[in-house]
Amino acid sequence: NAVKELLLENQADYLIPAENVAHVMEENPLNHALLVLTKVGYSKIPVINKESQFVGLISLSAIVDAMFDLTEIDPDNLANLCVKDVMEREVKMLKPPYDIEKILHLSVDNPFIPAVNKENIFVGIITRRELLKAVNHLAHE
Amino acid sequence: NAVKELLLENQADYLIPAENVAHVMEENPLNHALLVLTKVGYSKIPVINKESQFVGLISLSAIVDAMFDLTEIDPDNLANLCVKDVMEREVKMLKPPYDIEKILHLSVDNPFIPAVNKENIFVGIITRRELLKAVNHLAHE
Ligand SMILES: Nc1ncnc2c1ncn2[C@@H]1O[C@@H]2COP(=O)(O)O[C@H]3[C@@H](O)[C@H](n4cnc5c(N)ncnc54)O[C@@H]3COP(=O)(O)O[C@H]2[C@H]1O
Ligand SMILES: Nc1ncnc2c1ncn2[C@@H]1O[C@@H]2COP(=O)(O)O[C@H]3[C@@H](O)[C@H](n4cnc5c(N)ncnc54)O[C@@H]3COP(=O)(O)O[C@H]2[C@H]1O
Repeated sequence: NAVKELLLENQADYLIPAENVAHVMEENPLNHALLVLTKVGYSKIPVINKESQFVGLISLSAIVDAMFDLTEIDPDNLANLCVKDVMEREVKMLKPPYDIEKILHLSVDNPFIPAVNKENIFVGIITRRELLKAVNHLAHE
Repeated sequence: NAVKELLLENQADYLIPAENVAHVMEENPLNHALLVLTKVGYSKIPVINKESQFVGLISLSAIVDAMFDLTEIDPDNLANLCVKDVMEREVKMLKPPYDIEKILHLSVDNPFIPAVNKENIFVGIITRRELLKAVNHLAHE
């Protein structure tokens, strides 16, 4: 249909390439991941392994949860934990060929969708912002 | 144009009403706000005053920033702070009559947009999820 066609024309531009995406390694200690998240200002970022494959997502809230003892924050709780201990592993990913219908469908419940190639190597992310820029553009024509 | 018309038809359904929106009061201590954010699971929520007017946004990252001393977390830093000390005050709001072009435009840079009435009373939020549900629906017809 018309909406799908219009969004499809610009498909190549939605992907933010891996080199522009903040990420951490699954072996990084949580203290380090907390500093990275605070510095880059994103609430959740991809996690990769030594082979540069996408393996999960790490969020500020997961790290804050790890600091809590009941209702008290204790930063020492992070001392023996690393990213892979608290990262989300159940993550919907995009694999080629990228399908705009699938991208739109996933964007309803996911602020960003990680993309990988055939070897599961992390290649970038598609964000809600990029999709809404395109929709906004269409609505203004 | 067609996209705008289609999105306009469903305009009334985009707003999540205030009673379904997690929020805190500007006078709440930051410890309390941290617990609320952790419990509801949202990264950023509206702040209202005693008159139920919208006054700002409070985020998990703003509270985590307040806990930092250089690179160390110290929860005691929150003891003397309340929501209004760290909330974002410069916030784009929607006022009636709501305009779908403006809503789409704001959604490009804002995960959600607070809506108020003529007296600045908080009436709800419009989220990217609600907009993308509509776009997704259109693209699948
Ligand atoms: N430094 C910044 N500069 C400009 N705008 C900023 C920004 N940080 C946040 N925003 C705005 O806030 C939205 C939500 O950011 P959040 O970090 O929660 O959620 C982000 C974050 O989890 C992830 N993300 C986006 N860009 C990223 C990047 N370059 N590296 C790593 N993760 C990224 O994708 C989610 C959705 O991103 P999206 O762009 O749709 O939506 C972003 C964007 O509109
Ligand atoms: N408990 C939950 N159940 C189902 N899905 C959940 C969820 N918590 C988060 N999500 C998903 O994650 C997205 C980002 O949530 P976040 O809390 O960073 O960012 C949220 C949050 O800052 C705010 N928000 C959404 N609903 C809210 C509510 N009921 N009360 C307060 N703030 C809300 O608007 C932003 C964008 O929301 P949006 O729905 O577009 O996008 C949400 C939604 O797709």
